[in-house]
Amino acid sequence: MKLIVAIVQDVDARAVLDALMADGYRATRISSTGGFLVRGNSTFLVGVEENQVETVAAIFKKHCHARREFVSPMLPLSEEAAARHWVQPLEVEVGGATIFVLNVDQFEHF
Amino acid sequence: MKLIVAIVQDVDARAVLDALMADGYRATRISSTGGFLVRGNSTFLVGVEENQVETVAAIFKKHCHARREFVSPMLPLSEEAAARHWVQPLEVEVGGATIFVLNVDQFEHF
Amino acid sequence: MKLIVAIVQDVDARAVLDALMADGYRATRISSTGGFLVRGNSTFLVGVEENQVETVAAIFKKHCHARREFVSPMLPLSEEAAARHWVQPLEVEVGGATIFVLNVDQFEHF
Ligand SMILES: Nc1ncnc2c1ncn2[C@@H]1O[C@@H]2COP(=O)(O)O[C@H]3[C@@H](O)[C@H](n4cnc5c(N)ncnc54)O[C@@H]3COP(=O)(O)O[C@H]2[C@H]1O
Ligand SMILES: Nc1ncnc2c1ncn2[C@@H]1O[C@@H]2COP(=O)(O)O[C@H]3[C@@H](O)[C@H](n4cnc5c(N)ncnc54)O[C@@H]3COP(=O)(O)O[C@H]2[C@H]1O
Ligand SMILES: Nc1ncnc2c1ncn2[C@@H]1O[C@@H]2COP(=O)(O)O[C@H]3[C@@H](O)[C@H](n4cnc5c(N)ncnc54)O[C@@H]3COP(=O)(O)O[C@H]2[C@H]1O
Repeated sequence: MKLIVAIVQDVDARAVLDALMADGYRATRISSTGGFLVRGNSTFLVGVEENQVETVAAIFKKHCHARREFVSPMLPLSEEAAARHWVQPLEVEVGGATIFVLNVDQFEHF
Repeated sequence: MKLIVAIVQDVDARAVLDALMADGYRATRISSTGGFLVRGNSTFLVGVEENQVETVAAIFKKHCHARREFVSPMLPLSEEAAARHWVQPLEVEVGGATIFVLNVDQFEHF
Repeated sequence: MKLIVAIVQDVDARAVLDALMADGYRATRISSTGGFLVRGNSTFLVGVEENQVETVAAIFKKHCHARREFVSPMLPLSEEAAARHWVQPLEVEVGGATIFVLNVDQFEHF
């Protein structure tokens, strides 16, 4: 058993969830916030058998898209960051999905 | 050290949390959403010593109950799922708790 | 690759996030609730290379502070806990950060 922790953009969350459900996978969605852009995103927990990891990763790859965003960072920037003159809108490439696959020592369902 | 990630129904969250606290365990609760039923549930993080995993799992088993629910799935279903004629209310067995036990490489508390 | 799961007090979340971002780390913030005090706190997911774990832990240590709180626990206490006469405000030491470092089997970003 592996636990996939996947962080995706909110706009892609619905499509990837539908695809996972339609293929019979189990998933849990958690509202989260990106550290840099301070915008809402979605963190999925998907517990799968080891031989399903690649298929599930491919579902994320298919339904989650990288986008280029122009943002003026919301951060009350630390001195060193402000010193980089972040007053100009910054172009940031936000990835489609960031995926961590963790090993599960023990799984129980009751 | 192990990190238990346990997903339970909201109606059982209070009881299981009280039981964990009364026995001196430490826990953190995260609001989450079930992928299939698109309903709120609770995800617990419980960091424990390895020899406490079974006791904590038993607390979840005691306080979290499986239920049969009649639902008309909320999903904007993908074509293949809609084709299964999901217009009729679907009877779904929702488990009491889904538990992943993860190994912790390093633990710090300050 | 390691996944750091760090639980901190809300009052420290902004400062630690700014410090992580300024140093180029990637992080995701999740709103959570402490099991004992039933108060909001923050759970961070920070995926880092193995040789960055100590530096990131040091950032949490620098920006997250333990505090002593007087609380009257909100819990609908279980009988045994109520029997301990928790009507008096309880002095509780709330740590600055609780950190779990998990091993990542596989990492993908697209
Ligand atoms: N300290 C920093 N300095 C300069 N640029 C930075 C930066 N942190 C992030 N970025 C850039 O901003 C994008 C959005 O990051 P955010 O933190 O809002 O949203 C992130 C975050 O919520 C999560 N994430 C990515 N890598 C992570 C990691 N290693 N650990 C935890 N969460 C991660 O996935 C979202 C998308 O990340 P992605 O890498 O595709 O895209 C990132 C990255 O291109
Ligand atoms: N491997 C896993 N990884 C991550 N999270 C997991 C998981 N297994 C279970 N969960 C979480 O636990 C909740 C209860 O799951 P359970 O399997 O008992 O009960 C499930 C199951 O009986 C059924 N179900 C879930 N996904 C399905 C699917 N793709 N196709 C058919 N039935 C599904 O609907 C019930 C409610 O599911 P829902 O998604 O709303 O809520 C799920 C989900 O949030
Ligand atoms: N092993 C673990 N697994 C998962 N999450 C963990 C954890 N250890 C700590 N946490 C999280 O970190 C917060 C601060 O914990 P700390 O141990 O510093 O400070 C704690 C501790 O001093 C005390 N405490 C917690 N649980 C207790 C219990 N069952 N009995 C007595 N005191 C407790 O109350 C303070 C606030 O606890 P609260 O639950 O509100 O909030 C906790 C909880 O959200």
